[in-house]
Amino acid sequence: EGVTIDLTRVERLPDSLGDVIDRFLKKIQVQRQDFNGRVLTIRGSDVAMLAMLLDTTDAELVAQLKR
Amino acid sequence: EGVTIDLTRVERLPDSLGDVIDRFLKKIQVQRQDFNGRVLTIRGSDVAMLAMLLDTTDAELVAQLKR
Ligand SMILES: Nc1nc2c(ncn2[C@@H]2O[C@@H]3COP(=O)(O)O[C@H]4[C@@H](O)[C@H](n5cnc6c(=O)[nH]c(N)nc65)O[C@@H]4COP(=O)(O)O[C@H]3[C@H]2O)c(=O)[nH]1
Ligand SMILES: Nc1nc2c(ncn2[C@@H]2O[C@@H]3COP(=O)(O)O[C@H]4[C@@H](O)[C@H](n5cnc6c(=O)[nH]c(N)nc65)O[C@@H]4COP(=O)(O)O[C@H]3[C@H]2O)c(=O)[nH]1
Ligand SMILES: Nc1nc2c(ncn2[C@@H]2O[C@@H]3COP(=O)(O)O[C@H]4[C@@H](O)[C@H](n5cnc6c(=O)[nH]c(N)nc65)O[C@@H]4COP(=O)(O)O[C@H]3[C@H]2O)c(=O)[nH]1
Ligand SMILES: Nc1nc2c(ncn2[C@@H]2O[C@@H]3COP(=O)(O)O[C@H]4[C@@H](O)[C@H](n5cnc6c(=O)[nH]c(N)nc65)O[C@@H]4COP(=O)(O)O[C@H]3[C@H]2O)c(=O)[nH]1
Repeated sequence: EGVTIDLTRVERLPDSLGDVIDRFLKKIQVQRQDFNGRVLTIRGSDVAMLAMLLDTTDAELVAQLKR
Repeated sequence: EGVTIDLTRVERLPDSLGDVIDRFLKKIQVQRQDFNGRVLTIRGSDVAMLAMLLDTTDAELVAQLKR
């Protein structure tokens, strides 16, 4: 199940966390050429991947980022 | 590598072929709630799946459907 991320919430995260997420999202934005800048909906498999990179749970990550 | 399908070309295919493709695309349209009705871009993995269902090649299928 994908999640719709509020990109302004990502900007307000502490640097170490925000940087990893930012790089991950930018890669997707570039592949899509999607620069709306307010929201980005990513795949359920991406949420799992990101949670693993950040050593957290899917649920915790979604709570911090979703619109 | 995904393909952008021209939905009007799908309508003009012979029934046996068009029906299989139509059902496949409708399933994706419903999951997305994307009813723009003119184009639908699907995943590279979907093209491979559809070609297998129709016993044709990726290249042949893309040639028949892309915008
Ligand atoms: N640019 C962008 N906007 C986002 C994103 N996530 C959510 N939105 C916004 O929230 C609505 C729902 O997006 P969705 O779940 O991706 O659901 C979308 C999506 O599945 C599909 N869709 C719309 N436009 C495109 C497109 O250009 N390409 C593709 N592949 N799908 C699209 O149709 C559904 C409805 O679209 P809308 O009525 O436009 O309404 C969209 C859009 O206004 C995102 O990652 N990027
Ligand atoms: N522009 C763009 N956006 C992407 C892409 N991949 C994922 N998304 C965004 O991330 C959401 C969740 O994707 P999902 O977990 O794979 O969950 C997806 C997936 O399971 C299925 N689905 C939608 N479109 C396709 C498709 O073209 N092919 C396949 N095989 N499944 C699809 O429906 C679910 C909901 O789809 P959406 O409402 O569209 O919601 C999608 C869409 O907003 C992509 O390559 N490009
Ligand atoms: N998840 C999600 N992603 C979104 C949404 N709106 C835009 N995007 C992403 O942003 C790219 C540019 O969208 P666009 O300027 O509306 O311009 C789009 C749109 O006008 C049209 N288009 C192509 N395929 C589709 C499709 O499957 N559905 C829809 N509704 N439009 C499509 O062609 C252009 C290029 O489409 P793409 O290659 O798909 O590339 C899209 C897609 O990756 C959204 O609501 N949800
Ligand atoms: N992990 C991940 N990768 C992403 C995401 N968004 C884009 N990509 C990668 O970037 C390629 C191009 O994305 P696109 O321009 O949106 O072009 C996409 C988009 O227009 C459409 N599409 C695929 N899946 C979905 C989906 O779940 N929802 C919507 N709305 N469109 C989708 O099919 C086109 C081709 O898809 P692919 O062959 O898979 O090729 C995708 C995929 O490899 C994402 O959220 N997560």
